[in-house]
Amino acid sequence: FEFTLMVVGESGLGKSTLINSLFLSDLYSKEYPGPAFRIKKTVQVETTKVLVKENGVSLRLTICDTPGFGDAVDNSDCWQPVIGHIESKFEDYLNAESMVSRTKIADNRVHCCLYFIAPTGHGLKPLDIEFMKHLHDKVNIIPLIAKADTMTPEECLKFKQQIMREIREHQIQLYEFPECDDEEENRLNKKLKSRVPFAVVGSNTVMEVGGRRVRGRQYPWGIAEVENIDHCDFTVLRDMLIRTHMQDLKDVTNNVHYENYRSKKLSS
Amino acid sequence: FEFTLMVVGESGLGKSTLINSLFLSDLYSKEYPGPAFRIKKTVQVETTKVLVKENGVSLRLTICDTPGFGDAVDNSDCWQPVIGHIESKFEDYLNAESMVSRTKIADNRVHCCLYFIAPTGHGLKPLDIEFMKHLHDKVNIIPLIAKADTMTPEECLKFKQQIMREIREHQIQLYEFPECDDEEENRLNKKLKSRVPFAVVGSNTVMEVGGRRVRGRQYPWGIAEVENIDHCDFTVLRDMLIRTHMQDLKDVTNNVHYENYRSKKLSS
Ligand SMILES: Nc1nc2c(ncn2[C@@H]2O[C@H](COP(=O)(O)OP(=O)(O)O)[C@@H](O)[C@H]2O)c(=O)[nH]1
Ligand SMILES: Nc1nc2c(ncn2[C@@H]2O[C@H](COP(=O)(O)OP(=O)(O)O)[C@@H](O)[C@H]2O)c(=O)[nH]1
Repeated sequence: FEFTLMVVGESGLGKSTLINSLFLSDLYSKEYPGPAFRIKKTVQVETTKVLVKENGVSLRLTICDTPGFGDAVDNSDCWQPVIGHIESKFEDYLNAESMVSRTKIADNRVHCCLYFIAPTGHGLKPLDIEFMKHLHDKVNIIPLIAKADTMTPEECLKFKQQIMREIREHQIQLYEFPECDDEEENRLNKKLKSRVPFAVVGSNTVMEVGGRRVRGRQYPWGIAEVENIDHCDFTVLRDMLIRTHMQDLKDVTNNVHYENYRSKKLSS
Repeated sequence: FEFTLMVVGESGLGKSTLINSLFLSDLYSKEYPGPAFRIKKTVQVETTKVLVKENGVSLRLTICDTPGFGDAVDNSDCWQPVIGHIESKFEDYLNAESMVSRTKIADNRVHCCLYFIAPTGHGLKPLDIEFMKHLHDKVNIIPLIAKADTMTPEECLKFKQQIMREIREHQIQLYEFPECDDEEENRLNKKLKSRVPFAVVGSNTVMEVGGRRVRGRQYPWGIAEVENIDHCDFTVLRDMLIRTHMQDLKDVTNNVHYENYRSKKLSS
């Protein structure tokens, strides 16, 4: 099973830690450090591959990150290289599709973009809005509230409401978790969808809490647990992204975003 | 006693909450909201006054904040309005000084600038460096690590070391807490100085912890206490800024920064 995931947000939002936590791998490590350590003069999309085993299933995961995004004094158009990357993958697929022999086309299109929002407590930043407005019709965007352990439950709820208000106001189209045939699953899905944008916490450290081994962040005042649903939405994101909605993310990429690109390309 | 304090940093770094916590006032409130709620097309320095009682002493405090600083997609030169404000106050003082009758000159010069650094965990942002390089020879800069409850003690220590390394590398001159005549005080001072940049947490909420009433942030995993020295450096900042070093901040402003401005102005 192949999947391409893009990770976008300014440095220091815990993106690398979250990716490592999601896939229980040290994809980001000393050998391949997080995007904050690979910033160049201009924003460049960089790719790395990792083989992940989830429930006995092998997942060939490609991670695209964007070192330098949002990190400069002047971030005008820093989303352009991201658009360029996504469209070049659509272009590759379009060319492969138009070959006479097209038995098994490699699908390197970006299936999902995790967009990290800084936990300011106020709302979206102008850059967040610009990015999502430019990319929502090209890739499945799943917005995340980074470093959610920065916020109390009350602050987090207010922040989520403010973000969703602004997203609607700017007519930004996020990836929509589809309806299910199963009524019980639908009911569960509704509860999960109501948590968007998911407030995530990641950690590379495992520690003992009450006899259990947990992934978490140890503060003098307590331990913020990554997989505790009362502490953050990590498990919700992980389950939806990896366990239940990975195929749908690929389908929507193919049937909506790619078709969009294809029709624009062929009609111009 | 009069004092002018400037507060600079991007929106959502807890600046308003910290100022309210430092002076136990709701200087920032519904009537006069924090800078994040007063952003205009361009960065403008805005001023508000509050009368504070500290240990029976009345303090006429002027707070300058900078709505919009660092918040746009393009933040080029967003420090210029700050330079403009500081120099206009030097200019006012210079003119007042050159009057024939100069019995009691109002001192509206900016005596201290608290610069808020986002707790990314990596290092300073280009904007932080630009700001401090442009302002360190015009005003006493005290850098703070904002929302320090975002970091574990280990992360905080590494972050402080990285920040100080970068500050030295860019030859940025911070406000230096002076030596004392008293040897015991000097020893204590050294311990406090070693905590720069101060990692602060602020809160408008008071709660009960073990029978005590404390100012803090209540998370599902515990309470981060503002005035607990094991949780953050808030008390260190408060004591140095308000209790011990306020006069020195005014002296250095007058003897160093203002003299600097004056000699440049009179020689050009
Ligand atoms: N408070 C908090 N800090 C985190 C979290 N995840 C990572 N960090 C810390 O934030 C810093 C930057 O993390 P990193 O994953 O390198 O961020 P990136 O630059 O976005 O890739 C490191 O010190 C991490 O330990 C989180 O969920 N909450
Ligand atoms: N984690 C954390 N959050 C804080 C802290 N101080 C304030 N906040 C929260 O951060 C958000 C923005 O705070 P505010 O003071 O308005 O920030 P400002 O825009 O810099 O003035 C609010 O939800 C605050 O409750 C702090 O020390 N730590």
